[in-house]
Amino acid sequence: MQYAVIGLGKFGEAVATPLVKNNCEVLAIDNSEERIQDISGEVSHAVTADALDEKSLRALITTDFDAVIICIGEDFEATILSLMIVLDIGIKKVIVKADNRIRAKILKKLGATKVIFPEIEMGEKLAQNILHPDISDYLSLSDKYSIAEISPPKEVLNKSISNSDFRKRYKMNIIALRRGSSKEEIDVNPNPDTILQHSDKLVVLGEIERIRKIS
Amino acid sequence: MQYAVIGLGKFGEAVATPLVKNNCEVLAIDNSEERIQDISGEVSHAVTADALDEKSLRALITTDFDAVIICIGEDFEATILSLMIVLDIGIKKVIVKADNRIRAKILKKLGATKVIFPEIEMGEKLAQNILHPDISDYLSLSDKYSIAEISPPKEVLNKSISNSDFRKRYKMNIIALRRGSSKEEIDVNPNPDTILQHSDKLVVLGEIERIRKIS
Ligand SMILES: Nc1ncnc2c1ncn2[C@@H]1O[C@H](COP(=O)(O)OP(=O)(O)OP(=O)(O)O)[C@@H](O)[C@H]1O
Ligand SMILES: Nc1ncnc2c1ncn2[C@@H]1O[C@H](COP(=O)(O)OP(=O)(O)OP(=O)(O)O)[C@@H](O)[C@H]1O
Repeated sequence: MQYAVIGLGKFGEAVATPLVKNNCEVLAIDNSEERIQDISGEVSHAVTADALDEKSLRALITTDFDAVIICIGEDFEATILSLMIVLDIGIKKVIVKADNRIRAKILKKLGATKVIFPEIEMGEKLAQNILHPDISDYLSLSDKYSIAEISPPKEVLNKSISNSDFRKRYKMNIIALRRGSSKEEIDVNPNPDTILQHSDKLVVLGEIERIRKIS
Repeated sequence: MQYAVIGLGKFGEAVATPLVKNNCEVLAIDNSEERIQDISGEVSHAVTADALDEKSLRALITTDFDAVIICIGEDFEATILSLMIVLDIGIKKVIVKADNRIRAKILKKLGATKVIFPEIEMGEKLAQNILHPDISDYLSLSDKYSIAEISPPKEVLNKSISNSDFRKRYKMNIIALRRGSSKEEIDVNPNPDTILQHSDKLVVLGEIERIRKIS
């Protein structure tokens, strides 16, 4: 698989490195000579070029690429221009970083396959983590349903999973049980006779509003 | 609850805004007059001050604060210094943004409660998404186990969930079924008689290496 990454800031580099480790060919493009020097040992090819320079991009990016990832932050014009050129070349999958939601909307309309705003998505996730400190990790499946890791509510402590009547009482499913000091000690098929302890963590699937209420 | 956010870049603002929306008091501190002007309508208090100015920080941050979040990116010295001052004031929970893993290690050693690198975490997640495009969303519970959303493997298409023998065949559990065009249409207690279709998405819990093999 071949990928091109335009803009090798913290985000661009974090995308490029695992792709190279997984035997993909990665072309890094950045207008900073210094960044290209830094990154050249970690990718297959590293080239200094300006995303605003249509001729250079057309010379560098061919339809052999499986996807192009545009990771320029501040310079929105360079992001838009490089998106239009790359789509015009015929690349089917173009993933673009955006600094805010308005820019993201414009990029989607122009044909970006996926738009990501790293700082905003992580900032909002941290705010939720601060507001609900007892929910240590979560994945939202829809606006209504989430998977989250919580401490067992007081009412079910010292009861077995089956006696706790968890599903009926809280309308959510226990899908895993974390017990012990290391993050690695997780039981994905907990025995219904297991007695719930204060130090346990339950991975539950249910309505996020209900999860927030009991944690 | 009272929080102070130092550094109101994209990340700092994304943390502060939901906290204010959830009726928390938020004090925003930034050394850019312009940023403070922009953000002042969105937070309880906004003050221009330099994180490197110990006297100002001590005057602004008291032990009433439940947590302080330091979101300065480039200037590592300002991040370290403000961390030390805030810990010295007696704040128990200090969450800090770092630009790379080495800096994160230093901040942890100095006593940061939690360290976050938004660009790196999101960059690495995107790389996984590019490498395994059939896994649309995932939450890693440990190095070994993850929850992921995948398309049903060919061998179980047109079979019911119970006839597919999913758990025995793939050593993973189906915990939800997404069917229909909207992200909201998810069934968290799928009926075992449901016939699996090509357009379905299965939310599964199992070993990440096994999940990657069948998707
Ligand atoms: N016109 C351009 N052509 C090519 N590369 C560019 C262009 N403008 C910026 N870049 C490069 O893109 C990278 C990221 O850009 P920028 O610093 O604007 O974003 P950022 O959001 O701060 O990045 P990150 O948060 O990923 O570190 C930098 O390495 C920069 O040199
Ligand atoms: N010494 C300081 N004291 C207070 N605020 C500071 C200091 N240094 C930088 N800041 C502020 O912190 C914010 C974020 O800093 P910076 O631009 O270095 O990080 P960033 O990683 O680019 O931010 P983000 O990605 O969140 O936009 C900016 O609003 C900046 O004004």
